[in-house]
Amino acid sequence: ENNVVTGIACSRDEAKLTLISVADRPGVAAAIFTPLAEAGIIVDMIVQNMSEEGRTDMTFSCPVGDVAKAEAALEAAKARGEFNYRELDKDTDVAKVSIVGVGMRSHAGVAQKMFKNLADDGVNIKVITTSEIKVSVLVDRKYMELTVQSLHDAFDLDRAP
Amino acid sequence: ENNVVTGIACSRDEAKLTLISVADRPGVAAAIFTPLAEAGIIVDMIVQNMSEEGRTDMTFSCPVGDVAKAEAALEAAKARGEFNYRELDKDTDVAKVSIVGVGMRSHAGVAQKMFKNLADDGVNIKVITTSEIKVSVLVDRKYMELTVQSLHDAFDLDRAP
Ligand SMILES: C[C@@H](O)[C@H](N)C(=O)O
Ligand SMILES: C[C@@H](O)[C@H](N)C(=O)O
Repeated sequence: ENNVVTGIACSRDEAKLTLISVADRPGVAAAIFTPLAEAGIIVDMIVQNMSEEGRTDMTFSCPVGDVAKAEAALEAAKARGEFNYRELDKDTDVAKVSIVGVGMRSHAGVAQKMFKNLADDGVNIKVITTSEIKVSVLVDRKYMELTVQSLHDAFDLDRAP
Repeated sequence: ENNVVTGIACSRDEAKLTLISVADRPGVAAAIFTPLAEAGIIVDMIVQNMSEEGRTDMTFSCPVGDVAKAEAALEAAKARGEFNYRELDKDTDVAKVSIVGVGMRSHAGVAQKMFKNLADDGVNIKVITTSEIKVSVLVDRKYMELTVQSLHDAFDLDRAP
Protein backbone atom coordinates (compact mmCIF):
# COMPACT_ATOMS: atom_id res chain seq x y z
CA GLU A 1 0.00 0.00 0.00
CA ASN A 2 2.76 2.40 0.99
CA ASN A 3 4.54 2.77 -2.30
CA VAL A 4 1.27 3.12 -4.25
CA VAL A 5 0.57 6.62 -2.91
CA THR A 6 3.16 9.07 -4.23
CA GLY A 7 1.80 12.40 -3.06
CA ILE A 8 -0.68 14.43 -1.03
CA ALA A 9 -2.55 17.36 -2.61
CA CYS A 10 -4.54 19.99 -0.77
CA SER A 11 -6.47 23.18 -1.40
CA ARG A 12 -8.09 25.57 0.99
CA ASP A 13 -9.64 28.22 -1.25
CA GLU A 14 -12.71 26.24 -2.31
CA ALA A 15 -16.17 26.43 -0.77
CA LYS A 16 -18.69 23.57 -0.74
CA LEU A 17 -22.27 24.30 -1.85
CA THR A 18 -25.03 21.72 -1.53
CA LEU A 19 -28.52 21.95 -3.00
CA ILE A 20 -30.51 19.89 -0.53
CA SER A 21 -33.36 17.75 -1.85
CA VAL A 22 -33.47 18.12 -5.64
CA ALA A 23 -35.72 15.94 -7.79
CA ASP A 24 -34.08 12.81 -9.19
CA ARG A 25 -35.40 13.18 -12.77
CA PRO A 26 -33.59 13.52 -16.09
CA GLY A 27 -32.78 17.19 -16.76
CA VAL A 28 -32.37 18.38 -13.18
CA ALA A 29 -28.56 18.22 -13.14
CA ALA A 30 -28.44 20.05 -16.50
CA ALA A 31 -30.81 22.73 -15.18
CA ILE A 32 -28.63 23.29 -12.07
CA PHE A 33 -25.36 23.71 -13.97
CA THR A 34 -26.79 25.97 -16.69
CA PRO A 35 -26.99 29.14 -14.51
CA LEU A 36 -23.62 28.30 -12.94
CA ALA A 37 -21.94 27.98 -16.35
CA GLU A 38 -23.64 31.15 -17.60
CA ALA A 39 -22.45 33.06 -14.52
CA GLY A 40 -18.90 31.85 -15.21
CA ILE A 41 -18.58 30.00 -11.91
CA ILE A 42 -15.43 27.87 -11.83
CA VAL A 43 -16.74 24.53 -10.56
CA ASP A 44 -14.19 21.97 -9.35
CA MET A 45 -15.84 18.99 -7.60
CA ILE A 46 -19.35 17.75 -8.36
CA VAL A 47 -20.77 15.06 -6.07
CA GLN A 48 -24.19 13.42 -6.19
CA ASN A 49 -25.11 10.17 -4.45
CA MET A 50 -28.10 7.88 -5.08
CA SER A 51 -31.56 9.22 -4.42
CA GLU A 52 -34.09 8.17 -1.80
CA GLU A 53 -37.82 8.58 -2.35
CA GLY A 54 -37.09 10.46 -5.56
CA ARG A 55 -34.88 13.18 -3.98
CA THR A 56 -31.13 13.60 -3.66
CA ASP A 57 -28.55 16.32 -2.83
CA MET A 58 -26.23 17.99 -5.36
CA THR A 59 -22.88 19.22 -4.07
CA PHE A 60 -20.26 21.21 -5.94
CA SER A 61 -17.21 23.24 -4.99
CA CYS A 62 -16.18 26.65 -6.31
CA PRO A 63 -13.71 29.37 -5.28
CA VAL A 64 -14.71 31.10 -2.04
CA GLY A 65 -14.89 34.33 -4.05
CA ASP A 66 -17.61 32.87 -6.33
CA VAL A 67 -20.02 31.80 -3.56
CA ALA A 68 -22.23 34.93 -3.64
CA LYS A 69 -22.44 34.89 -7.44
CA ALA A 70 -23.24 31.15 -7.45
CA GLU A 71 -25.94 31.57 -4.84
CA ALA A 72 -27.55 34.46 -6.75
CA ALA A 73 -27.53 32.46 -10.00
CA LEU A 74 -29.11 29.43 -8.34
CA GLU A 75 -31.75 31.40 -6.43
CA ALA A 76 -32.72 33.25 -9.64
CA ALA A 77 -33.07 29.97 -11.57
CA LYS A 78 -35.12 28.50 -8.73
CA ALA A 79 -37.39 31.57 -8.74
CA ARG A 80 -37.89 31.08 -12.50
CA GLY A 81 -39.03 27.50 -11.75
CA GLU A 82 -36.13 25.84 -13.61
CA PHE A 83 -35.58 23.42 -10.70
CA ASN A 84 -36.33 23.22 -7.02
CA TYR A 85 -34.43 22.52 -3.81
CA ARG A 86 -35.30 22.76 -0.15
CA GLU A 87 -32.23 24.67 0.94
CA LEU A 88 -28.80 25.77 -0.28
CA ASP A 89 -26.12 24.82 2.25
CA LYS A 90 -22.97 26.94 1.96
CA ASP A 91 -19.78 25.84 3.71
CA THR A 92 -16.82 28.18 3.25
CA ASP A 93 -14.83 26.47 5.97
CA VAL A 94 -13.57 23.44 4.02
CA ALA A 95 -10.29 22.15 2.70
CA LYS A 96 -9.83 19.46 0.06
CA VAL A 97 -7.16 16.87 0.86
CA SER A 98 -6.25 14.12 -1.64
CA ILE A 99 -3.94 11.12 -1.69
CA VAL A 100 -2.47 10.63 -5.15
CA GLY A 101 -1.05 7.47 -6.69
CA VAL A 102 -1.00 6.07 -10.19
CA GLY A 103 -1.16 2.38 -9.26
CA MET A 104 -4.21 2.55 -6.97
CA ARG A 105 -5.79 -0.50 -8.60
CA SER A 106 -7.98 -1.10 -5.60
CA HIS A 107 -8.94 1.96 -3.62
CA ALA A 108 -10.21 -0.07 -0.67
CA GLY A 109 -6.81 -0.55 0.99
CA VAL A 110 -5.41 2.94 0.48
CA ALA A 111 -8.77 4.53 1.23
CA GLN A 112 -9.10 2.59 4.46
CA LYS A 113 -5.61 3.69 5.50
CA MET A 114 -6.39 7.33 4.68
CA PHE A 115 -9.75 7.27 6.49
CA LYS A 116 -8.24 5.52 9.52
CA ASN A 117 -5.52 8.15 9.68
CA LEU A 118 -8.13 10.94 9.69
CA ALA A 119 -10.17 9.10 12.34
CA ASP A 120 -7.12 8.73 14.61
CA ASP A 121 -6.65 12.51 14.37
CA GLY A 122 -10.35 13.06 15.19
CA VAL A 123 -10.99 14.61 11.76
CA ASN A 124 -14.52 14.14 10.37
CA ILE A 125 -14.95 13.54 6.63
CA LYS A 126 -17.62 15.78 5.07
CA VAL A 127 -17.49 14.55 1.44
CA ILE A 128 -15.59 11.80 -0.41
CA THR A 129 -14.90 11.44 -4.13
CA THR A 130 -12.38 9.37 -6.07
CA SER A 131 -10.77 9.14 -9.48
CA GLU A 132 -8.46 6.51 -10.95
CA ILE A 133 -5.44 8.15 -9.31
CA LYS A 134 -6.89 9.96 -6.31
CA VAL A 135 -9.01 9.69 -3.19
CA SER A 136 -10.21 13.17 -2.16
CA VAL A 137 -12.01 14.27 0.99
CA LEU A 138 -13.43 17.57 2.22
CA VAL A 139 -12.66 18.30 5.87
CA ASP A 140 -12.87 21.33 8.18
CA ARG A 141 -10.26 23.80 6.98
CA LYS A 142 -8.64 24.04 10.41
CA TYR A 143 -7.48 20.42 10.02
CA MET A 144 -5.77 20.85 6.66
CA GLU A 145 -2.13 21.15 7.80
CA LEU A 146 -2.54 18.44 10.43
CA THR A 147 -4.14 16.08 7.90
CA VAL A 148 -1.53 16.69 5.21
CA GLN A 149 1.36 16.10 7.62
CA SER A 150 -0.29 13.06 9.15
CA LEU A 151 -0.93 11.49 5.74
CA HIS A 152 2.67 12.19 4.69
CA ASP A 153 3.79 10.17 7.68
CA ALA A 154 1.22 7.38 7.19
CA PHE A 155 2.22 6.83 3.57
CA ASP A 156 5.97 7.31 4.22
CA LEU A 157 6.21 10.28 1.92
CA ASP A 158 8.56 12.30 4.08
CA ARG A 159 11.68 10.38 3.22
CA ALA A 160 14.07 12.44 1.13
CA PRO A 161 14.21 10.98 -2.39
CA GLU B 1 -16.13 23.81 -24.68
CA ASN B 2 -15.95 21.39 -27.57
CA ASN B 3 -12.23 21.01 -27.88
CA VAL B 4 -11.75 20.67 -24.12
CA VAL B 5 -13.26 17.17 -24.00
CA THR B 6 -11.01 14.74 -25.83
CA GLY B 7 -12.60 11.40 -25.07
CA ILE B 8 -15.47 9.36 -23.63
CA ALA B 9 -14.75 6.43 -21.28
CA CYS B 10 -17.24 3.79 -20.20
CA SER B 11 -17.41 0.59 -18.18
CA ARG B 12 -20.26 -1.80 -17.65
CA ASP B 13 -18.83 -4.44 -15.34
CA GLU B 14 -19.08 -2.47 -12.11
CA ALA B 15 -21.87 -2.67 -9.55
CA LYS B 16 -22.93 0.19 -7.26
CA LEU B 17 -23.33 -0.55 -3.54
CA THR B 18 -24.73 2.03 -1.13
CA LEU B 19 -24.77 1.78 2.66
CA ILE B 20 -27.84 3.84 3.49
CA SER B 21 -27.77 5.97 6.65
CA VAL B 22 -24.35 5.61 8.25
CA ALA B 23 -23.27 7.79 11.18
CA ASP B 24 -21.36 10.93 10.25
CA ARG B 25 -18.60 10.56 12.88
CA PRO B 26 -14.82 10.22 12.56
CA GLY B 27 -13.88 6.56 12.10
CA VAL B 28 -16.99 5.37 10.28
CA ALA B 29 -15.50 5.54 6.76
CA ALA B 30 -12.37 3.71 7.99
CA ALA B 31 -14.53 1.02 9.62
CA ILE B 32 -16.50 0.47 6.39
CA PHE B 33 -13.45 0.05 4.15
CA THR B 34 -11.53 -2.21 6.55
CA PRO B 35 -13.60 -5.38 5.86
CA LEU B 36 -13.69 -4.53 2.15
CA ALA B 37 -9.89 -4.21 1.97
CA GLU B 38 -9.42 -7.39 4.04
CA ALA B 39 -11.77 -9.29 1.69
CA GLY B 40 -9.72 -8.10 -1.28
CA ILE B 41 -12.63 -6.23 -2.89
CA ILE B 42 -11.43 -4.08 -5.81
CA VAL B 43 -13.12 -0.75 -5.11
CA ASP B 44 -13.22 1.83 -7.93
CA MET B 45 -15.49 4.79 -7.12
CA ILE B 46 -16.21 6.02 -3.60
CA VAL B 47 -18.88 8.71 -3.20
CA GLN B 48 -20.14 10.34 -0.02
CA ASN B 49 -22.11 13.58 0.13
CA MET B 50 -22.72 15.87 3.11
CA SER B 51 -24.72 14.51 6.03
CA GLU B 52 -28.14 15.54 7.30
CA GLU B 53 -29.13 15.12 10.94
CA GLY B 54 -25.87 13.25 11.56
CA ARG B 55 -26.45 10.54 8.90
CA THR B 56 -25.24 10.13 5.32
CA ASP B 57 -24.96 7.42 2.63
CA MET B 58 -21.70 5.76 1.52
CA THR B 59 -21.56 4.54 -2.08
CA PHE B 60 -18.79 2.55 -3.73
CA SER B 61 -18.43 0.53 -6.91
CA CYS B 62 -16.79 -2.88 -7.33
CA PRO B 63 -16.76 -5.59 -9.99
CA VAL B 64 -20.12 -7.33 -10.37
CA GLY B 65 -18.33 -10.56 -9.40
CA ASP B 66 -17.34 -9.10 -6.01
CA VAL B 67 -20.83 -8.05 -4.89
CA ALA B 68 -21.66 -11.19 -2.87
CA LYS B 69 -18.24 -11.13 -1.14
CA ALA B 70 -18.56 -7.39 -0.40
CA GLU B 71 -22.06 -7.82 1.04
CA ALA B 72 -20.93 -10.71 3.27
CA ALA B 73 -17.94 -8.70 4.55
CA LEU B 74 -20.11 -5.67 5.34
CA GLU B 75 -22.92 -7.66 6.99
CA ALA B 76 -20.37 -9.51 9.17
CA ALA B 77 -18.74 -6.24 10.27
CA LYS B 78 -22.17 -4.76 11.00
CA ALA B 79 -23.06 -7.84 13.08
CA ARG B 80 -19.82 -7.35 15.05
CA GLY B 81 -20.97 -3.77 15.80
CA GLU B 82 -18.10 -2.10 13.88
CA PHE B 83 -20.55 0.31 12.22
CA ASN B 84 -24.22 0.50 11.43
CA TYR B 85 -26.40 1.21 8.40
CA ARG B 86 -30.09 0.95 7.74
CA GLU B 87 -29.87 -0.94 4.46
CA LEU B 88 -27.38 -2.05 1.81
CA ASP B 89 -28.64 -1.08 -1.65
CA LYS B 90 -27.09 -3.20 -4.41
CA ASP B 91 -27.44 -2.08 -8.04
CA THR B 92 -25.81 -4.41 -10.56
CA ASP B 93 -27.53 -2.70 -13.47
CA VAL B 94 -25.23 0.32 -13.84
CA ALA B 95 -22.70 1.62 -16.33
CA LYS B 96 -20.11 4.31 -15.70
CA VAL B 97 -19.78 6.92 -18.45
CA SER B 98 -17.14 9.66 -18.28
CA ILE B 99 -16.17 12.65 -20.38
CA VAL B 100 -12.41 13.16 -20.31
CA GLY B 101 -10.42 16.34 -20.98
CA VAL B 102 -7.20 17.72 -19.62
CA GLY B 103 -8.12 21.41 -19.85
CA MET B 104 -11.46 21.23 -17.99
CA ARG B 105 -10.61 24.27 -15.91
CA SER B 106 -14.24 24.87 -15.10
CA HIS B 107 -16.41 21.81 -15.01
CA ALA B 108 -19.64 23.83 -15.02
CA GLY B 109 -19.79 24.34 -18.79
CA VAL B 110 -18.77 20.83 -19.87
CA ALA B 111 -20.79 19.24 -17.09
CA GLN B 112 -23.88 21.18 -18.10
CA LYS B 113 -23.44 20.08 -21.71
CA MET B 114 -23.00 16.44 -20.67
CA PHE B 115 -26.00 16.49 -18.31
CA LYS B 116 -28.18 18.25 -20.92
CA ASN B 117 -27.23 15.61 -23.47
CA LEU B 118 -28.28 12.83 -21.08
CA ALA B 119 -31.52 14.65 -20.27
CA ASP B 120 -32.38 15.04 -23.97
CA ASP B 121 -31.96 11.25 -24.31
CA GLY B 122 -34.18 10.69 -21.26
CA VAL B 123 -31.30 9.14 -19.30
CA ASN B 124 -31.45 9.62 -15.53
CA ILE B 125 -28.20 10.22 -13.62
CA LYS B 126 -27.82 7.99 -10.54
CA VAL B 127 -24.46 9.23 -9.22
CA ILE B 128 -22.00 11.97 -10.22
CA THR B 129 -18.33 12.32 -9.36
CA THR B 130 -15.54 14.41 -10.90
CA SER B 131 -11.78 14.64 -10.99
CA GLU B 132 -9.49 17.27 -12.51
CA ILE B 133 -9.79 15.64 -15.93
CA LYS B 134 -13.13 13.82 -15.81
CA VAL B 135 -16.84 14.09 -15.13
CA SER B 136 -18.24 10.60 -14.44
CA VAL B 137 -21.85 9.50 -14.06
CA LEU B 138 -23.54 6.20 -13.25
CA VAL B 139 -26.58 5.47 -15.42
CA ASP B 140 -28.78 2.43 -16.15
CA ARG B 141 -26.63 -0.04 -18.06
CA LYS B 142 -29.11 -0.28 -20.92
CA TYR B 143 -28.30 3.34 -21.82
CA MET B 144 -24.53 2.92 -22.03
CA GLU B 145 -24.12 2.63 -25.83
CA LEU B 146 -26.70 5.34 -26.51
CA THR B 147 -25.03 7.69 -24.03
CA VAL B 148 -21.50 7.09 -25.32
CA GLN B 149 -22.55 7.68 -28.96
CA SER B 150 -24.64 10.72 -28.04
CA LEU B 151 -21.77 12.29 -26.08
CA HIS B 152 -19.36 11.60 -28.97
CA ASP B 153 -21.67 13.62 -31.19
CA ALA B 154 -22.25 16.41 -28.65
CA PHE B 155 -18.52 16.96 -28.11
CA ASP B 156 -17.62 16.50 -31.80
CA LEU B 157 -15.40 13.53 -31.11
CA ASP B 158 -16.44 11.52 -34.13
CA ARG B 159 -14.42 13.46 -36.63
CA ALA B 160 -11.58 11.40 -38.04
CA PRO B 161 -8.27 12.82 -36.78
C1 LIG C 1 -30.38 14.53 -9.67
C2 LIG C 1 -30.07 14.57 -11.12
O1 LIG C 1 -28.78 14.05 -11.34
C3 LIG C 1 -31.05 13.81 -12.00
N1 LIG C 1 -31.05 12.41 -11.70
C4 LIG C 1 -30.69 14.05 -13.45
O2 LIG C 1 -30.53 13.14 -14.18
O3 LIG C 1 -30.51 15.14 -13.86
C1 LIG D 1 -19.45 9.23 7.06
C2 LIG D 1 -17.97 9.20 7.33
O1 LIG D 1 -17.25 9.74 6.26
C3 LIG D 1 -17.56 9.93 8.58
N1 LIG D 1 -17.84 11.36 8.46
C4 LIG D 1 -16.08 9.70 8.82
O2 LIG D 1 -15.35 10.62 8.97
O3 LIG D 1 -15.64 8.61 8.84
